[in-house]
Amino acid sequence: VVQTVAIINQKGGVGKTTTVANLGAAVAAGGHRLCLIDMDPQAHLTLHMGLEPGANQPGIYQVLTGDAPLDDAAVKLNENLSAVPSVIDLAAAETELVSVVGREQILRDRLSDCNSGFEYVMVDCPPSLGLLTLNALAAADYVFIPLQAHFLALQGLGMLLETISLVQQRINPALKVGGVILCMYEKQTRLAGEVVADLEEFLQAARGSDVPWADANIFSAAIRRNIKLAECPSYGKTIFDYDPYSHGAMDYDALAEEFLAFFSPQ
Amino acid sequence: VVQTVAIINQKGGVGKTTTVANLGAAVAAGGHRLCLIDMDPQAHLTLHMGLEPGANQPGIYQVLTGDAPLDDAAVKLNENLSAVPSVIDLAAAETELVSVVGREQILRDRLSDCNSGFEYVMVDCPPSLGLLTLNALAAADYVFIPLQAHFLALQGLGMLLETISLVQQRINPALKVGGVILCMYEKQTRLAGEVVADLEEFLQAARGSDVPWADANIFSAAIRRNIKLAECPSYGKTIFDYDPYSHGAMDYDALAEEFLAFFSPQ
Ligand SMILES: Nc1ncnc2c1ncn2[C@@H]1O[C@H](COP(=O)(O)OP(=O)(O)OP(=O)(O)O)[C@@H](O)[C@H]1O
Ligand SMILES: Nc1ncnc2c1ncn2[C@@H]1O[C@H](COP(=O)(O)OP(=O)(O)OP(=O)(O)O)[C@@H](O)[C@H]1O
Ligand SMILES: [Mg+2]
Ligand SMILES: [Mg+2]
Repeated sequence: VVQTVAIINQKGGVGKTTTVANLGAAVAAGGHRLCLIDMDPQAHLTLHMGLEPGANQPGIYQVLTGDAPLDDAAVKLNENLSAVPSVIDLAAAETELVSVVGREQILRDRLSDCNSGFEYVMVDCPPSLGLLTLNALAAADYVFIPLQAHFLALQGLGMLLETISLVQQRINPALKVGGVILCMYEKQTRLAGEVVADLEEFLQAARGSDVPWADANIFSAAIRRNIKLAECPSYGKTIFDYDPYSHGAMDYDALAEEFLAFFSPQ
Repeated sequence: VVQTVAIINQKGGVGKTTTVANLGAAVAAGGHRLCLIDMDPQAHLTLHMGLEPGANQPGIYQVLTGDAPLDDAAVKLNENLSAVPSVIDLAAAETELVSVVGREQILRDRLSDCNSGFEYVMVDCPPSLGLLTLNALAAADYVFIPLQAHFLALQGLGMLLETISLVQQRINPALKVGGVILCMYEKQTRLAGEVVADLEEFLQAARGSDVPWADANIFSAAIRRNIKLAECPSYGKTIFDYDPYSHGAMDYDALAEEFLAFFSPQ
């Protein structure tokens, strides 16, 4: 059974793309077949994985418009890891698909036609709650929320959870929030401590209720701020190919262990 | 004559809101009447200035739909500074306004009706190149581009400049790029040096051409990474009210001087 995970936060620059690239690579290195999907017109995940947006091959845009099956769009990166690239035209998809019946469920339908035998699918999303992100929410089993422990990033969480709740009620009843991933974490700052305390209190208060985040936790593996994580995309590499002994590699390795434990509870 | 400045970068989390809040406050403190406009449905500028999104008063959404004039929506924050708040409903504006004739020029029309005698108008934008950002581009005399000196942030610049060029050709012939503002600047990193060198080379190569960024420079006042800038929005304060002796306050003061020199060349 494929587990589809969407990495979403409409707040910009919180570490979504960096998490899909590196968490994805770490999970694949652990022997699990995994497909990354770039649903962002900025095509940053595509660049991060060393692919060229719009190069001679179908991408997620062609998959959404029905011009290519997902299996043809997935590019094999290594033994266990594949990626479906994005392209700038994807920005047009938001407007083009607006009047399609069931427009939020196009990605879900394409994924159900996929025969490549992936164990996990991980979707990177743009910084908005528009149609592309809604497609990821409709297709996902779980949402993981990367969060920078800053005030402004925390403010947007309410809006995101409201949208998740609506999608769960109307389109995807199985949708749950898997957890929150702390990114660019600066443990020594007072602000990070305050934001994390606020967030823990909020999640505790939801325990036992029927909201999609009732069982959600903050993953204990936080991703520390580490310049190597900002350097590696310029070489089209993940942190493991660029600097496997950096804090960034250690943190994403630890997160991958927690991710796998989350999906295969003893 | 009012100078309208749009602060734009579709890459998320690069310091747009932080720049509008603090640069705006510093320019107003210099004795210039200024109005900030929050065009982002996240309403982060509204929160940063200590206002409540959606509180009992018209905001930018009502201005765009024609239900309130801009003068009624502007909230006076101090002697020289006012702000037009945003509200979550603004996200709906993107879809609601799609079929309005001249949909990109609504903000420009509202600004031309404004009688409050502002010297500068500064617009904060969401991390996208959708209709809300296009409205800011159509209304602006100059675009200032906040940029984090990271690889992924630099990648998006081409797309942004292409959009600016299209708006200049079709909707707003006077539109120019005023300059690039380095945010969260970590001077000691090799990555920052590489990105800045790349960017300078790119801007130099455009000199003398007819593109909107032919005269654009990187402002010499860079905004260093400084946790106080991430703390002050949680108190609804600018950096000057929160910690006037911090690096953040010094850097935005220096940027304000450069901003004012840009608009009043000797
Ligand atoms: N832990 C980290 N330490 C240092 N830099 C990081 C870290 N994680 C990400 N970055 C850098 O910070 C910037 C923002 O990260 P990223 O682009 O992954 O965020 P995003 O949420 O995908 O942004 P967007 O909203 O634009 O899609 C990038 O330049 C990235 O290289
Ligand atoms: N110079 C700085 N040093 C440290 N933190 C900063 C600095 N500038 C901004 N920040 C923090 O970094 C985060 C991103 O900044 P900000 O929200 O202003 O970016 P933005 O481009 O407006 O994001 P969005 O794309 O979501 O609108 C915020 O939490 C902010 O408080
Ligand atoms: Mg991204
Ligand atoms: Mg912002």
